[in-house]
Amino acid sequence: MKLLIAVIQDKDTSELQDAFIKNNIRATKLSTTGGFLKSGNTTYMIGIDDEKVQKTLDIIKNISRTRKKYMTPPVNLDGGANEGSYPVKIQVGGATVMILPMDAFHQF
Amino acid sequence: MKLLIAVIQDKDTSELQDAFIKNNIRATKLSTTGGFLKSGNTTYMIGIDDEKVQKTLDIIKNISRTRKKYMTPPVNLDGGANEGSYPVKIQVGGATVMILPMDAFHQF
Amino acid sequence: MKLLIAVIQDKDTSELQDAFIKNNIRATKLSTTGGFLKSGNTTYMIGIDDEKVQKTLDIIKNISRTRKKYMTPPVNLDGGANEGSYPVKIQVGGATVMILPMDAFHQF
Ligand SMILES: Nc1ncnc2c1ncn2[C@@H]1O[C@@H]2COP(=O)(O)O[C@H]3[C@@H](O)[C@H](n4cnc5c(N)ncnc54)O[C@@H]3COP(=O)(O)O[C@H]2[C@H]1O
Ligand SMILES: Nc1ncnc2c1ncn2[C@@H]1O[C@@H]2COP(=O)(O)O[C@H]3[C@@H](O)[C@H](n4cnc5c(N)ncnc54)O[C@@H]3COP(=O)(O)O[C@H]2[C@H]1O
Ligand SMILES: Nc1ncnc2c1ncn2[C@@H]1O[C@@H]2COP(=O)(O)O[C@H]3[C@@H](O)[C@H](n4cnc5c(N)ncnc54)O[C@@H]3COP(=O)(O)O[C@H]2[C@H]1O
Repeated sequence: MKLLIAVIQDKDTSELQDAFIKNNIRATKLSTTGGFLKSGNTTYMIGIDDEKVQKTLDIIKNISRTRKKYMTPPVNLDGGANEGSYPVKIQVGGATVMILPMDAFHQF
Repeated sequence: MKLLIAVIQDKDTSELQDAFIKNNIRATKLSTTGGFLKSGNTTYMIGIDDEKVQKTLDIIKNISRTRKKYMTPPVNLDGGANEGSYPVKIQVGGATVMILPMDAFHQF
Repeated sequence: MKLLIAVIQDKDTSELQDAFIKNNIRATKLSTTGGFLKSGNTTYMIGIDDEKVQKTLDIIKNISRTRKKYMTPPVNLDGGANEGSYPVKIQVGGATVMILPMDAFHQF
């Protein structure tokens, strides 16, 4: 078995959580803080069989990788003509995953 | 030395904590969340000498293993005859423990 | 790469955080609790290249090692002559660092 430690953005957690349950990936969630941006993020600890490591990485990658999204900035509150409000491309998501060797796994 | 990561039920923490102190087992506690039930649980990180690993596992097993307990359901609030309130057997506790190799341990 | 798990006192975090950023040491912060004193402390998870491990240990040691500090106890609230308020030496800080082997590091 291996221990996967995956640090992801808060907004990707519910989709990732559902994918874990669907694929019978057991996990424990921690609320954490980014060292640089000092904003909240989420860390999963996942004890997983060696042969399921790649599949787990693929799930994390598909759901929480860094990606571009179009977002329309909030409407100009002055009520003026909405000229500033075209959709802009912003970067969201991102996942950092560390894979650690595990000597033993027990459940009591 | 090894790093033990033990995920246990919140209600077993105070008894487990006392047993750690009595047996000079040093630990750091994290508040965590179960991936499946999404309810709060507790994770201990325990840096421990190789020859104390088995003893630590025995303590965790004795105090926080899954076990059956008799509980009397809350009394029927309508005040009717208490027929529904015989003790029932429910399952409590449970511990998941992952043992990781450790390259070095420092205290400054 | 290695995973460093460093448990430090809360009051050393902002200085340590700044030193990590200055030295491009990437980290994730967890709010934790001491097993013995049951008071809040801080744990950093740091995925770091093998050749930067020593430098990271030196930074943690310099900023958060156990040290003596002179502190003047709060003034005697009865307003009496301030005879009790000479500076006394107290112990602060302290860092516990565990270094774990890492099989792989991914960023998506
Ligand atoms: N080696 C490692 N060990 C432990 N945890 C790690 C790690 N690498 C990343 N993380 C965790 O993953 C979060 C996202 O990292 P990412 O590299 O995608 O995104 C980073 C990166 O693009 C940038 N960044 C971080 N440190 C930087 C630095 N010293 N200089 C420039 N940019 C930095 O800021 C973003 C947010 O960083 P933040 O620290 O708030 O949040 C980080 C941190 O919580
Ligand atoms: N996909 C699934 N399908 C059906 N039943 C499922 C399931 N995932 C979990 N369960 C059941 O629900 C209980 C609570 O899981 P939870 O993820 O909330 O809370 C878990 C989780 O926080 C942690 N845990 C268990 N296995 C883990 C692993 N391999 N890696 C990381 N954390 C684990 O220990 C807690 C207790 O686990 P335990 O096995 O005693 O008890 C589990 C298990 O009996
Ligand atoms: N059974 C015991 N008998 C007598 N004195 C005891 C004791 N357990 C702890 N102490 C003392 O109390 C201080 C605070 O421990 P605490 O467990 O609250 O807070 C600890 C704990 O959160 C963590 N820690 C230390 N050793 C650890 C280990 N082997 N594994 C995991 N976490 C550890 O680092 C914090 C500071 O540890 P540090 O050694 O500098 O300082 C410790 C130590 O001087």
